[in-house]
Amino acid sequence: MRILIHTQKGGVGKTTTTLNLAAALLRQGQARHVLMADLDPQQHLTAMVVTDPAQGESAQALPVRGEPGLFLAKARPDAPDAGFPDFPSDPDAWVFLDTAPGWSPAIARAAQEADLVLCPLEPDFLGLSGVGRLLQRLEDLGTGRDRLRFLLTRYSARLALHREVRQRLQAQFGDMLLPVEIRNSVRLAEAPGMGMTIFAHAPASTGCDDHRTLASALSGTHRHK
Amino acid sequence: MRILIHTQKGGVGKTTTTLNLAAALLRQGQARHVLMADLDPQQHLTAMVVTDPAQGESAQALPVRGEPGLFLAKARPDAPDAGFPDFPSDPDAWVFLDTAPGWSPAIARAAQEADLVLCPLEPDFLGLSGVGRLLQRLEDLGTGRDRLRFLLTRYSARLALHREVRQRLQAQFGDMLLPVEIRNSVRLAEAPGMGMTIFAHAPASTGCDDHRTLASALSGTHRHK
Ligand SMILES: Nc1ncnc2c1ncn2[C@@H]1O[C@H](COP(=O)(O)OP(=O)(O)OP(=O)(O)O)[C@@H](O)[C@H]1O
Ligand SMILES: Nc1ncnc2c1ncn2[C@@H]1O[C@H](COP(=O)(O)OP(=O)(O)OP(=O)(O)O)[C@@H](O)[C@H]1O
Ligand SMILES: [Mg+2]
Ligand SMILES: [Mg+2]
Repeated sequence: MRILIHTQKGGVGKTTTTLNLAAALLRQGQARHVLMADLDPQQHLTAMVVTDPAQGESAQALPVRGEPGLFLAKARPDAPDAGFPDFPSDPDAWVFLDTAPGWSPAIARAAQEADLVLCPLEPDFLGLSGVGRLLQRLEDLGTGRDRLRFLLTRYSARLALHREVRQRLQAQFGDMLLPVEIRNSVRLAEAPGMGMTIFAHAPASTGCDDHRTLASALSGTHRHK
Repeated sequence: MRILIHTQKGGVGKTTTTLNLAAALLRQGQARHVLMADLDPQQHLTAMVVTDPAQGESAQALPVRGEPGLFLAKARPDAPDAGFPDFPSDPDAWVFLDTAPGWSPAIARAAQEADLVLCPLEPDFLGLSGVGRLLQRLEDLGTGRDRLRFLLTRYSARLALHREVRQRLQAQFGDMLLPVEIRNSVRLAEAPGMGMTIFAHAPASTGCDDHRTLASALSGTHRHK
């Protein structure tokens, strides 16, 4: 299952979602292996995970400390447009690509190869700007809307703005909007500083619940692929 | 006074700061004209302001509705690396460049021409990642640290994480950290959807106070340039 995690807008939770969704799938047994690749030149995903070569690396991937089954692909600066990396020892592995905001040939190529484009959105005007452009780009690539899912992040149900945006997105996009929101939680912002996923840093937090629900929503829809 | 508003990280408040700081300077009489230019290919600043050609445009700039003295430079897609635009009718005009996250030749050129590089930061691990890289890039360009100022944005004093990051930045950077935080406020996230600055949308909000304080901090330091 190849998932491209991409939004045109910056700072909406792409990297946070990549790492914590991967950990949720593994901890709930919905995946045996997840390989993440950091397509963002800023390398934020790479900066926030601690890899542990001692656990046995392969030529292409390093195991992530504390999350059995989770790997980070080695950077391939020589082949930026290489698309989704392979995980030779498990053809059923889930592969996630984290990306930078904006657009690039590498993102375009990955969007064509992806089973799913997961698009985190912050529920406000600036957060949503770029959705129209992304839809157009995917259409131009021949990536059907059935392969696109929106995910509301940094969500606060107590804010009328967030509730209104959610209602508008539901009305406009129906099932393309995933039935789960990643709620705003300082625990999610703390975890990267500890080199941990939300599950290792704050097991009782809403961040864990929400990423578990997200993992179930995604593995449910695609289990019968 | 030429200010480049730039951070390597996405979604930290670059565009929000560009518009609302400009409006604060004008409303407090610290500037007579402010010209903003949108260097971000995503054109978010352009999307959130309403310009009013009827008020008299020049070949290069459009007046922003509701904010006398505020202009948006016309996009110059043919000259992406053109640097800071001029405001011919007022040599004392402040000129702001909003940018995309990441780095580019246009940003490098603007950083060399700028009187000040204003760097909004979200107070957490991912928000700060890239600070080291930015410092290195500016050093390579010969832009001294005296021309760099950090601004904490989306700040919540009730969060220990935010207080700790602020203390750490103060210890590490001293006066380079501006003595004002832009507090987290849903009003700031609502305003762009109305095509307004924070002053027009919610005159009694903390967003107004904070951007006024920021305007005073910046015009004070540079008035005697
Ligand atoms: N649900 C959440 N609750 C609180 N903070 C969050 C949440 N999701 C993300 N954050 C914080 O918001 C900021 C943006 O998140 P992140 O860096 O994952 O976004 P991004 O889309 O990957 O950004 P970029 O465009 O720079 O790659 C980070 O500082 C992160 O810690
Ligand atoms: N102080 C604040 N309080 C609440 N929300 C804020 C604040 N500052 C910015 N925001 C919201 O945070 C998001 C990011 O802000 P903004 O788009 O200005 O950042 P940016 O750095 O320009 O992003 P990009 O890297 O995509 O250009 C927006 O949705 C904005 O409405
Ligand atoms: Mg990221
Ligand atoms: Mg912006």
